[in-house]
Amino acid sequence: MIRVENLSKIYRPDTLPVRALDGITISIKPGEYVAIMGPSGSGKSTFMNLIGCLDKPTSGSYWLDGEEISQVTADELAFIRNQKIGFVFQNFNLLPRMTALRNVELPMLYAGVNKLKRRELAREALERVGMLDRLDHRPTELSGGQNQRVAIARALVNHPKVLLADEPTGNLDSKTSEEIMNIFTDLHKEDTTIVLVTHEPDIARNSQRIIYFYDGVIEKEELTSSS
Amino acid sequence: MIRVENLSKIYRPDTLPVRALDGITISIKPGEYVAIMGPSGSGKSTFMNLIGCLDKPTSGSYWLDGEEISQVTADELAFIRNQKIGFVFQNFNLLPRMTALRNVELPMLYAGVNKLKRRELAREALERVGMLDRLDHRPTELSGGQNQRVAIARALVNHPKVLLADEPTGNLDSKTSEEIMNIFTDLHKEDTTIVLVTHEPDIARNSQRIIYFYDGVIEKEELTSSS
Ligand SMILES: Nc1ncnc2c1ncn2[C@@H]1O[C@H](COP(=O)(O)OP(=O)(O)OP(=O)(O)O)[C@@H](O)[C@H]1O
Ligand SMILES: Nc1ncnc2c1ncn2[C@@H]1O[C@H](COP(=O)(O)OP(=O)(O)OP(=O)(O)O)[C@@H](O)[C@H]1O
Ligand SMILES: [Mg+2]
Ligand SMILES: [Mg+2]
Repeated sequence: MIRVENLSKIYRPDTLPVRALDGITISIKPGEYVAIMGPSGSGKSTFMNLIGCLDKPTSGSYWLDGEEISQVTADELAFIRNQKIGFVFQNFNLLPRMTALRNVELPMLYAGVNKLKRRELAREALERVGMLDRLDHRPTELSGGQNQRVAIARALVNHPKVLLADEPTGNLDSKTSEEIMNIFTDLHKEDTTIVLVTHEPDIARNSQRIIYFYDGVIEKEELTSSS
Repeated sequence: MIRVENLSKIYRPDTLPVRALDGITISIKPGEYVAIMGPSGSGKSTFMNLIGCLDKPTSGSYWLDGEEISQVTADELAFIRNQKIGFVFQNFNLLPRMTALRNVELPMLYAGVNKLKRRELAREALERVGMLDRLDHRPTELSGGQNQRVAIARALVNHPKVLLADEPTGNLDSKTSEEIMNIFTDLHKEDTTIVLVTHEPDIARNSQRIIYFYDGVIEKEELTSSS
């Protein structure tokens, strides 16, 4: 489903190059549930942005669902992204002047879903993450963990083939984290391919395989007991 | 050092009131190290914003360092805040168009520290959190955990009497979290009063006392083995 070969990303190539990713080769099968761990600054979010079609690599190849897409145009990238990928950002990236409900409806607007259906599916997604009583609040009127849950609802609402979640439980208490992890497990049972970045070993153990990043390269991998 | 009595905060009082804080009474001694835990949406950040002089309560009293300040003007609040408080925000709140270095220098600019000294102290604070090699990066050019560390450096740089940290390790790997907790422990030994919001029990156990919030009220308190 997701395959990268020798993927690299160098920021500031002309001044003081930062080798955020230095030749990553990974293969993730359809329906697989993978976790990514590693120190702060080791390239995890950079990797997620590349496979999430939000940015292009400096070099290397990327196949998504069988299609090589490292050199497509920005428009094509946006189209593929909206079709196949649900993304939970590390800093949520919600639109600050829209309510929680509107923020969750947004991916469906791009996908051409009609207004009544958008509203219904958005409410359903918000209910799933326990946020139905706050759907008319804007991001500044929500707590950190509430914003995180709205971002998760937005990522799920289009029933994507691939769910990419960059530290989705960083602002959640243990009970709420567990509820989110149960949602991910349900999605996994429904054959969603999941890539989850986390700093917490207990969260990572929900996956089938953990990949460890270090300084822009893959340091090691391990299978979990759920594989 | 910090005392609140019957402190309340009601958002949207005229439409659909949200009782974010519902009569909080807490007393924190000078030099005490307290942790706050509780479910997402239970009022922790709201409480921190009130004691951090970033917002005013709907009702109730607040004494900071012996002075009752629940009714002072916005200017007086800003002055007190800059004088006495270092604040690590849950969402960092760094200025996006300034470099890490400039962001950390900012509190000292308000405190009237000269340019050379600002630069020196900012570099020192960034070194303390392991961010010296990224001081010319702007927030969008930094990882989540790097941004969090810059926010921590900014909170420490003025050597505040009171350090308020709202989930300061949410984006950090375990090794970096430990380094940050060691910094807090050192500050505590230097008599800084510390209030730390966290979702992680291991992080909370660095404090002397843990206060549990639930639905805008205090549910219970417990002393830790470090008290
Ligand atoms: N400006 C606002 N307008 C309306 N409601 C608000 C506003 N700010 C916060 N709230 C509500 O107040 C409640 C408490 O929010 P707060 O940010 O204090 O929670 P928290 O304990 O810090 O949660 P988390 O652990 O998720 O960060 C939440 O239910 C939130 O929706
Ligand atoms: N736009 C940019 N320009 C320059 N350097 C960048 C840029 N974006 C990221 N970096 C650098 O690339 C490296 C990798 O960043 P990345 O965000 O992928 O780390 P991460 O593993 O997600 O870290 P964290 O766990 O702290 O979120 C970091 O050292 C960061 O400073
Ligand atoms: Mg990251
Ligand atoms: Mg909060």
